[in-house]
Order: sequence, then structure tokens, then C-alpha cells
Amino acid sequence: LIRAEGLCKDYVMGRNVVHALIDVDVEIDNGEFVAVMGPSGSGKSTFMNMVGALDRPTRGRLTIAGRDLAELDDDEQARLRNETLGFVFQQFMLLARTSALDNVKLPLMYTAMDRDEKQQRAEAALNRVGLADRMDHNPSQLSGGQQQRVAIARALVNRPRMILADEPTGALDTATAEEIMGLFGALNAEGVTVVLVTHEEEIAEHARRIIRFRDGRIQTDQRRQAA
Amino acid sequence: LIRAEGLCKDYVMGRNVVHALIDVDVEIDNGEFVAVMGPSGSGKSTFMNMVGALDRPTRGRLTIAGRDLAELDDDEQARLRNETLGFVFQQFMLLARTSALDNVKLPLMYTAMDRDEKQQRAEAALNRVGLADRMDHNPSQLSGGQQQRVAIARALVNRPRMILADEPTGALDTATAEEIMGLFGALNAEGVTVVLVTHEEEIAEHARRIIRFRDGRIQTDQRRQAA
Ligand SMILES: Nc1ncnc2c1ncn2[C@@H]1O[C@H](COP(=O)(O)OP(=O)(O)OP(=O)(O)O)[C@@H](O)[C@H]1O
Ligand SMILES: Nc1ncnc2c1ncn2[C@@H]1O[C@H](COP(=O)(O)OP(=O)(O)OP(=O)(O)O)[C@@H](O)[C@H]1O
Ligand SMILES: [Mg+2]
Ligand SMILES: [Mg+2]
Repeated sequence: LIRAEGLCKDYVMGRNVVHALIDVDVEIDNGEFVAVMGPSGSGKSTFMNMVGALDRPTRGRLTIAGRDLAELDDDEQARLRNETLGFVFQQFMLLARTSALDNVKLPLMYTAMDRDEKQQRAEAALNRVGLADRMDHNPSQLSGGQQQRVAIARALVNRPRMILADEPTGALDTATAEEIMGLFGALNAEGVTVVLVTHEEEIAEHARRIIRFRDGRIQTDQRRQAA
Repeated sequence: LIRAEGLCKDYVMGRNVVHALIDVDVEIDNGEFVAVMGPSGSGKSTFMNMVGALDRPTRGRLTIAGRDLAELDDDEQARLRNETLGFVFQQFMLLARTSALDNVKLPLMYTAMDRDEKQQRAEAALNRVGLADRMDHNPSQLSGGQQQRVAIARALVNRPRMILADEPTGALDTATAEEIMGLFGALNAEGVTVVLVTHEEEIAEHARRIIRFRDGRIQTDQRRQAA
């Protein structure tokens, strides 16, 4: 589903260059459940932005669902993204003057569903993350963990083939985090590919494979032994 | 240092009321090291905003450094805050078009220091959180954990008597989080009062007292037995 070959990302700032990703080679197949870990600043979000077709690499090749991203222009990348991926951003990226419900409906904007079905889908998604009673709140009227859950609901509402989640439980207490991981586990059991960044080992244990970054490179990439 | 008596906070939304804080009674003395825990949405950030004089309660009394907040107007509250507190926000609240260094200098704006001393203090604060090589980056050029550390450095730069930190290690890997907790521990040993919200038990173990919220109320308030 995802193949990265020799992926590099440099950020040029004046005379300095930050090598955020260096020679990343990795393949993630359909139906996998992968945890991405590593120190702060080691390149995890940069990697997720590449894989989510939200940013372009400096060098190297990235293939998603069989398509070489370099051959797609921005509109085609956006469409591939909307059809294939659900993305949970590390900083949530919710619209500030928009209710939780309307934030969650956003990915449905270019689909063929009628208004009632969009309403139902968005309500169901918010219900699944425990926010049925917060649908009309806008983000400034929600706690940190509630905002994070709105971002998660938005990523799920269009039933994507793959979920890319950057620290999806960072703002959640242990019990709520376990509920969210149960939700991801259930989706994975239905065939959804899940790639999530986390810095908590207990969260990573839900995954079947752990990719660890260090200083822009993949340091280890290990599949869990069947129990 | 902080006394809350019968503290209540209601958010009115049309015909609904959210009782975010209900009858909170608590005292925090000089030099304490307190962890605040509880489920997502249980009132922790609302409590921190009250104690940080960033918002006013609906009912009840709040006394900080001997002064009843209800008797202070907004300007006086702002001055008390600047003189006494360092606040790390759950959502960081960094200025977007401003470098890390200038973000950290912000609390020094109304102090009597000359420019060189402000520069040195801000650099030292960023160095202490491991960001010496990221001083000219603005927030969009920093990783999530780096942004969090800029918010922490900004809270420390004016050497406040009390640090209120809302999930200060939420975006950090375990090793970096331990470094930050070491920093808080060192400041506490020097007499700084530390109150931090966390959902991670390993982080809370650094504190000597744990206050747990549930549904807007304090559920438990326990001091650690001396080891
Ligand atoms: N401005 C507001 N208007 C309406 N409701 C609000 C507002 N701000 C917060 N709330 C509600 O008050 C409750 C407490 O919010 P608070 O931010 O204090 O929770 P929290 O314990 O910090 O949660 P988290 O761990 O998720 O950050 C939540 O249920 C939230 O939806
Ligand atoms: N736009 C940018 N310009 C310059 N440097 C950048 C930019 N974006 C990221 N960086 C740098 O690239 C490195 C990798 O950033 P990235 O966000 O991928 O880290 P991360 O592993 O997600 O960290 P965290 O766990 O703290 O979220 C960091 O050192 C960061 O300072
Ligand atoms: Mg990141
Ligand atoms: Mg909060």
C-alpha cells in the first residue's frame, strides 16, 4: 500500500539545512497495524506528512496504492488522499469557528452522499469517540482531549482504507486512550491499515510492528512475534 | 499560596449548562509539587485557568499569594500573573510568526532588564530544554515536542514563584520527558511551586501530591508517604 524508497526531506533555512528525513526505505502492506516511535524531533511527523501526501520529499520515491506520487499534481494528490486516507494531525487542525459536528463532516464535502447520510455518519463518528454530547461545541469550548477526539472522528468519517494518526492519544487519559485504541483495533480487524505515531510503549503494544526513528533515519523496524 | 473555596465554573450554551468545576476546595502551599490527574473533560484545564488567573470562576473564592482575585480588576490580575506565575498551556499558544527565541522573551517584556540580559535569559531557557539549535525556527518549523518545549522555556524565563503546567510532557518521548521532569524537580528543590496536569502515572510519580478530578469535582487528594 505504501512504499518509500530512499526518501529524504531537507528543510533549508538560510545557510542551515535540517535533514529531517535521511534515506528512508520502508514498505507498509494492506491491513498492517504499525506504530512509529522515536525521540522528539527525530522525523516522525515529517515521515507521516510524506506518506499522507501532505508534503513532497526532497529526494527519493513514494508510491501509494500503486501510484508514484511524483507523477501526480497537487489536485490529483488531494483526491488520492481524500479517497484513501484518514489523517489525525499532531496539532489537530480543527476549524476554530465550526462546531465539532461540522468539523467531522468536512471530509464528506466532495462525496456523493446526501445531507441526511452525511449528518448520520458524522454523528456516528462522534458517538464512537464518546462525544455525542459535545457535537455543537466548537473547538474552544472543548477540552484538549475532546479536541483530539474530534480530530480522530474526522479521520474516520469517510471510512478510509488507511488511517495515519500522529500521536492520537497524546492528550487522553489512560482509560479514554484505551477506548480509542480499541476503536483502531476494531477498524484494523475490518481490514483498515493503521499507522500511528506514539511515544507511549503501552499504546505501541496494540500494533504488530514498530518502526523507530532516530535523527531522521529508521533505526529499527520490528514485527512482533505471534504470541 | 493558592486557596480555592467552593470554586465553581459553569459554561452556558443556549439552554444547556456545562458544569466544568463543581465545589472545588483545595489549598496549595509554597514549595509543593502537585500532579493533577483525571479523565478527559473532567475539569483539569478549567481548574488550571482559574488558578492561573486566566479566567474567572462562576462562584466561589480564589486567593493567590494572599490576594482575593475577585478584588482585582483585569489589569491587576495580569500583573499578579506576570509577577508570580509561569504557565505552560495545553495547546502551547505560541506566536506563529515569531521565532522560538522571541516567543520565550515575551514574559520579559514588562520587566526592567536590559536587552542583553533578556537575550541571555531567553537563550539559557531554550538551552535548558534542549533547543539551543532551534532558536530561530518559528513554531511551524518545529516538531510538536519542540513546540511544547518552547512553551515550557517561556514559562520559566521570568523565574516565577510558581509553575502551572498543563500536560507539559504530552508531546514528548520518554527520555525527553524525563529531562523536563528533572528540570521541574530542580526548580522545585530551589523553592518553586510546581502544579502540573498529566495523564501519565510515571510523570505523576515525580510529584509529592496527586489531586484527581472526575466530572468537575475533586475525587481524591493524596500526599505521597515519605519513602
Ligand atoms: N468554553 C467552553 N464552553 C463550553 N464548555 C466548555 C468550555 N470549555 C470547556 N468546556 C467543557 O468543560 C469540561 C471541562 O473541560 P476541561 O478543558 O477543563 O477538561 P480537561 O480535564 O482539561 O480535559 P483534557 O484532559 O481532555 O484536557 C469539558 O467537558 C468541556 O467540554
Ligand atoms: N518547516 C520546517 N523548517 C525547518 N525545520 C523543520 C521544519 N519542520 C520540521 N523541522 C525540523 O525537522 C525535524 C523533524 O521534525 P518532526 O516534526 O518530523 O519531528 P517529530 O519526530 O514528529 O517530533 P515530535 O515527537 O516532537 O513531534 C525537527 O528537528 C524539526 O525542528
Ligand atoms: Mg511530531
Ligand atoms: Mg485539558
